[in-house]
Amino acid sequence: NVAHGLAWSYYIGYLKIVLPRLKDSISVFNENNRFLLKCKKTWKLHILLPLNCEVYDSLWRADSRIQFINNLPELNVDRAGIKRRTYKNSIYGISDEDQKTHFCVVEYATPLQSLYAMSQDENAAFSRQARLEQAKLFCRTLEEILEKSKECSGCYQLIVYNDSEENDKHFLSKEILRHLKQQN
Amino acid sequence: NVAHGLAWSYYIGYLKIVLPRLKDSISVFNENNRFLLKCKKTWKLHILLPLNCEVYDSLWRADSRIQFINNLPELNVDRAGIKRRTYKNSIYGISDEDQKTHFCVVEYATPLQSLYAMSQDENAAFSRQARLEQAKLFCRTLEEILEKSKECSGCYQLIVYNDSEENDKHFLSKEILRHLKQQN
Ligand SMILES: Nc1nc(=O)c2ncn([C@@H]3O[C@@H]4COP(=O)(O)O[C@H]5[C@@H](O)[C@H](n6cnc7c(N)ncnc76)O[C@@H]5COP(=O)(O)O[C@@H]3[C@@H]4O)c2[nH]1
Repeated sequence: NVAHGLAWSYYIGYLKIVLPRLKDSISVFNENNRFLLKCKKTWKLHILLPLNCEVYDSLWRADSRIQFINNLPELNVDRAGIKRRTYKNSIYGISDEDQKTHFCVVEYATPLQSLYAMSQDENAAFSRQARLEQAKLFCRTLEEILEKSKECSGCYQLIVYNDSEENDKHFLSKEILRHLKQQN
Repeated sequence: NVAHGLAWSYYIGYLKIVLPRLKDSISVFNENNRFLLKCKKTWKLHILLPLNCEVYDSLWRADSRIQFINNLPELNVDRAGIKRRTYKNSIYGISDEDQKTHFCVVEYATPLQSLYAMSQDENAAFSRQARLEQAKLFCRTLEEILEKSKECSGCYQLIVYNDSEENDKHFLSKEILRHLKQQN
């Protein structure tokens, strides 16, 4: 089961490394940036999980109301022979209907991009049907893993959505803001 | 099949990005470092694939004859919402029995570290038996994917080995040097 392995790898090789240090990282950023991220309840990694696996490399291209602000201080770790492999997360400003900006740390779950690419490559033998099933399995498995993880408790917010039906070009910003409001 | 997805994700999310630029990267490094990597036939990414999934974060700890020299110029790419995500590879000096040093770009295949961690986590329900099968499947799948990849042709060398039986603490350096000699 492709998604099962991808969810575990995403947890073990990434979230388990970055999440425990995230709040400190945001705290340092805030001190140097006039306390941009005001509400501590939103000091989490907001992970975008589009079930259709359409992952944009730039969030602004997905929705023009999502603007890149800055990267958090980077984390450098020796890993599997790579000296000082770099991990970084990006802060975005998200505008609402009243043009007020809300700040948060947000990104797509990278493995969904792999699922998408697999369904495009003829050698992977992976249909669009299978891709949707695997995307759902990825989200479910990731949720279960994170719920059991003490190290990552309170450090993340999963944002699962299916925007294949959406004609609203500001669907994504509204979806993220909806989740941010729920945390306040 | 866990390994199938990890091999595809490793190719799509990493090798397809770094391998096509590797020779240029080594060329730039060489010009600034007195042409340390002399033999162009070894201008490849040497990927270590230990079937027992024992991946060290520092190669020197695996074998003291493997010394870190420097990192290649880094590659920064916007990916899945992360601005300027960093990719880097490390150059090592490997000493032979006559204490002569040979230079190359080498690292472990990180997904094997995920397989190892999965076999250690009780929630993953992944036995040591399954881990060995998946490690072999990972290597086979990766080999097949890379053989069909035009972009990556001539840019990599897979070094598959099983050193569970080895009592030679310089097994790894000898194994890498054996592969380097074959390319000359
Ligand atoms: N957003 C994000 N930022 C990161 O820095 C990062 N690093 C890993 N991941 C995701 O976590 C999971 C586990 O990573 P692992 O390192 O075991 O496998 C990685 C690793 O073997 C290799 N790879 C990717 N980036 C690098 C890198 N910079 N250096 C070495 N290897 C890398 O290719 C695999 C797939 O990478 P991604 O497809 O980007 O997604 C990974 C994966 O889903 C990241 N996700």
